[in-house]
Amino acid sequence: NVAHGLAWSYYLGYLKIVLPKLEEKINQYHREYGNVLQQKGKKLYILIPFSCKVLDKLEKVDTNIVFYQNLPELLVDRAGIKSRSYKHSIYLIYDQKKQQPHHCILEYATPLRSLFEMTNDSAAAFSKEQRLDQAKLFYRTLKSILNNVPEVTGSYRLIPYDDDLEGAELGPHFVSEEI
Amino acid sequence: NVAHGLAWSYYLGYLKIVLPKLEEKINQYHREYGNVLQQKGKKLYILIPFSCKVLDKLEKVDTNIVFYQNLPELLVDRAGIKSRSYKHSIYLIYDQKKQQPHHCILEYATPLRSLFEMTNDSAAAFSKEQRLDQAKLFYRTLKSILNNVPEVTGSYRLIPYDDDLEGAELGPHFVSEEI
Ligand SMILES: Nc1nc(=O)c2ncn([C@@H]3O[C@@H]4COP(=O)(O)O[C@H]5[C@@H](O)[C@H](n6cnc7c(N)ncnc76)O[C@@H]5COP(=O)(O)O[C@@H]3[C@@H]4O)c2[nH]1
Repeated sequence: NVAHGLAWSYYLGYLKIVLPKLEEKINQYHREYGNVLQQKGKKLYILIPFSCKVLDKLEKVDTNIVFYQNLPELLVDRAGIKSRSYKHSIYLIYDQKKQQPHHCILEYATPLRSLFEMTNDSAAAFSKEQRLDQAKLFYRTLKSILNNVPEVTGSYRLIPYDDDLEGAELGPHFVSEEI
Repeated sequence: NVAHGLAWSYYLGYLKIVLPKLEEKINQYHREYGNVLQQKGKKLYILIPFSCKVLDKLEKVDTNIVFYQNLPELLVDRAGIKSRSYKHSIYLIYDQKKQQPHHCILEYATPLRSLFEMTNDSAAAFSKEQRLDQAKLFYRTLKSILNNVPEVTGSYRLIPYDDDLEGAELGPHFVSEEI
């Protein structure tokens, strides 16, 4: 099951590395630029669209989401790459009602992009029908892995959504209301 | 099959992005620091140990391999991360006979690290015996994907080896002789 392996790889090769360092990076950012992230905002918000439709620029997803600034990068020697860089982006989320934007560290779960592209490449032997099942399996597996790792508790928030069912304006209302 | 998905993810999420830009990064590097990479060296050499034992620092693998310098990084907006960084490291490879070091852009295939760690984590439901088969499947799948992508021909070299069978000094002789 592809999604099972991708969820494990996403944890072992990314979240396990970046989540324990997130608080340090937020503090480093605040010392330099001021306290823009509220308590709720001091987490990595991970978008998990079941359609696997992952855009590279979040502002194209929704006009209520605007790029703000990147956190300072984390540099790690990794598998022969010296100082491989891991970084996260802060976005402003505009809320229709309050009209007061919230800052939020937000990104897509990158492996879903691979799941999507595997369905487009016939050589990958992966059907579109299987894609939705795999996306849900990815989410369930990742949730279960992270629930069993006390060290990362409170440093992330998974945001799964079925964007095939729900409308185009799901993004900002969904995320801003969550926050 | 986990290795199949990881090979596709490695191509779709990494090699497809970095290999077409490699020549440009090499030229950028040469303009600034001089022509250290010979014609043969103008490729990404990817180590694929079937044991899945991937170290973070290549110089710990072998005293004949010494870190030289990083290529300039490639910055790409990716899945919500603004200016995500992709970079490669140049190493000096010392050859016992010639005693003349070669420069080489060298790294491990990172997903093998996840394969290794999945065997160590019982929750991942992955046995040590399956690991060797999966490493070989990863190699075969990756080789077959890359063979079918004309755009990346000549920009990489896969270096598979069975380091469970062969000795500890395999690394440098193997790589330097290959070069
Ligand atoms: N959002 C995000 N930011 C990151 O910096 C990052 N780094 C990894 N990941 C995701 O975690 C998982 C494990 O990563 P791993 O390094 O083992 O495999 C990676 C790795 O083998 C290779 N790769 C990707 N980016 C790089 C890179 N910058 N340098 C070297 N190798 C890379 O290609 C695989 C797939 O990458 P992504 O498809 O981007 O998603 C990965 C993957 O799902 C990231 N996700």
